[in-house]
Amino acid sequence: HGRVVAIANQKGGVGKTTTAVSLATAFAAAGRKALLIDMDPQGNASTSLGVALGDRRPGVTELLEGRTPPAATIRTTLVEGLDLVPATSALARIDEGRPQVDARHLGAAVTAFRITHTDLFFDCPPSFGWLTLGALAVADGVIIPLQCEFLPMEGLTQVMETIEMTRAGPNRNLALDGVLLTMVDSRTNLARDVERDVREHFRSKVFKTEIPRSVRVAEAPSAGEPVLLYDRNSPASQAYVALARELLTHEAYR
Amino acid sequence: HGRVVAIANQKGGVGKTTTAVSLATAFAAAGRKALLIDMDPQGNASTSLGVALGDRRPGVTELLEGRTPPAATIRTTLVEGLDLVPATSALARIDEGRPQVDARHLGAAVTAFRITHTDLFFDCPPSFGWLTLGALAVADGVIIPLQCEFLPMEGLTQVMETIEMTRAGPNRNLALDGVLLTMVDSRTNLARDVERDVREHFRSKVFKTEIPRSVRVAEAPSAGEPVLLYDRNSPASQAYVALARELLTHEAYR
Ligand SMILES: Nc1ncnc2c1ncn2[C@@H]1O[C@H](COP(=O)(O)OP(=O)(O)OP(=O)(O)O)[C@@H](O)[C@H]1O
Ligand SMILES: Nc1ncnc2c1ncn2[C@@H]1O[C@H](COP(=O)(O)OP(=O)(O)OP(=O)(O)O)[C@@H](O)[C@H]1O
Ligand SMILES: [Mg+2]
Ligand SMILES: [Mg+2]
Repeated sequence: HGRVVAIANQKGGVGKTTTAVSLATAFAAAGRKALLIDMDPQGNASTSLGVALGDRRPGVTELLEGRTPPAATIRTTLVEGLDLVPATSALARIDEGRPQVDARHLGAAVTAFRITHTDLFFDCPPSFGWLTLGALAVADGVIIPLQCEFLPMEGLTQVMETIEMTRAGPNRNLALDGVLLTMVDSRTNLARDVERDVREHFRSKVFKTEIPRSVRVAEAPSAGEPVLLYDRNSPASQAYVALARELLTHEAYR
Repeated sequence: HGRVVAIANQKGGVGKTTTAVSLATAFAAAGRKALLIDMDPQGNASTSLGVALGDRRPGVTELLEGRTPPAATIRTTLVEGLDLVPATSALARIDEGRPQVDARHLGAAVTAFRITHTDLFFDCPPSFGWLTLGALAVADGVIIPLQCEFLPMEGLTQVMETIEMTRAGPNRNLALDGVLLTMVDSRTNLARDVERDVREHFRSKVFKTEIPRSVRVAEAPSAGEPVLLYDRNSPASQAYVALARELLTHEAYR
């Protein structure tokens, strides 16, 4: 019951953090016990959930180095039913480190977390270093946020190669849960053209729900709140709720 | 005469590639001999200048591993006066590698390139791995593109820490040439608030020129052309030309 999901794409600024925070919030609102694990040295997911800079240790760095019991890294958040394992910039040294040190501890931590939480979401940094590869190695599924522009679309090939590499290596059961179109501005031809190309190529692997561009999303992190709380009526919030509903009806998320 | 400039910010999707390609194009149009070095395994700068996927070796990877004379990695582009050293996804293994291998070869390559080109621009990936640290170690100055939103603004602290670390370490002369506000949508309060905060904090270090959001920028890479050629009259193209003029009147760029 429940699922471990990596939100990943090496292209920067495509909406990984926004998707991880919004989905985890929507799952919590639907009664699941969600845990968001911030694997990005930028700590954007931690900021988006209002966790102060001074309250982020022990966090993911200590978890990956096996220096802290997993339970000690968990913070409650302002969202009922959503907890967080925070990140600090110290995590950057892990991204360039040796994978065998980190993967063992991460696997053990995921097993421990699944006792207390139904769904785990990893917010990955914009690279395929050890942090993203570690998350893919322990995940059940991957969601790929995709901004509807040309350069992000071109990057999809590298994402798919990395998923195949992970399946051939440490995690043969890793599934592509879906490609999520984000920051969609349906007034532009570019967004419509990219959307048509992506749906033609990935077919049923592209979620029906797409997330519209909405400035309220970009404002929410300054208030330390997920956009679903900051402005529940914004089109993007509504879309993330619809996405959660689309996922929760999937067999894989039962 | 001339300058070696790194375009860097670990936050993803803030306009690093767009700035590197547009500035290098504007410098070439002003009569300089520019060389763009694509340090990103995504190869977005190579795509934006129309260099085919099959024509990217030898490129930056071979350069950093010292397996190719620097001159053999240079490609001409459709822009008169602008050359490129292309990137492939193989570069990703360097980002996690050992810095002492790459920094030596990169320094020698920069010395060689400066004989034939006046200005070198490094397009950096969204991380502070060896690729970005290597570019910072050999650069004269850094330009930090900044999207006018909250999470990118918060990331500025980490960028400044990395510049200070580089100055205390391998490159004591590294200068902050400036912070560039990108994708500015002056209709939103958020962009105005972030701009006010950044200008208050960084004062004269923020360029007067700012780059407006313009869909033509996002379309240009699909044509394999810099936006300055794709649509010279777009507000963003005009802004990048103004930025080049602002830089070229600086003593440091003489
Ligand atoms: N639907 C949306 N509408 C408007 N702005 C959005 C939307 N989704 C994300 N944003 C904004 O775009 C920027 C990039 O989004 P986000 O930080 O979530 O991307 P990311 O992929 O996590 O970036 P990184 O690669 O740096 O980790 C942020 O400032 C965010 O607030
Ligand atoms: N002024 C602008 N107006 C509209 N779109 C823009 C503008 N500048 C950049 N873009 C688009 O925004 C997206 C991100 O820009 P770009 O790829 O240059 O950022 P980046 O910082 O290099 O990203 P990464 O972190 O992945 O390397 C691209 O699709 C680009 O075409
Ligand atoms: Mg993020
Ligand atoms: Mg880029």
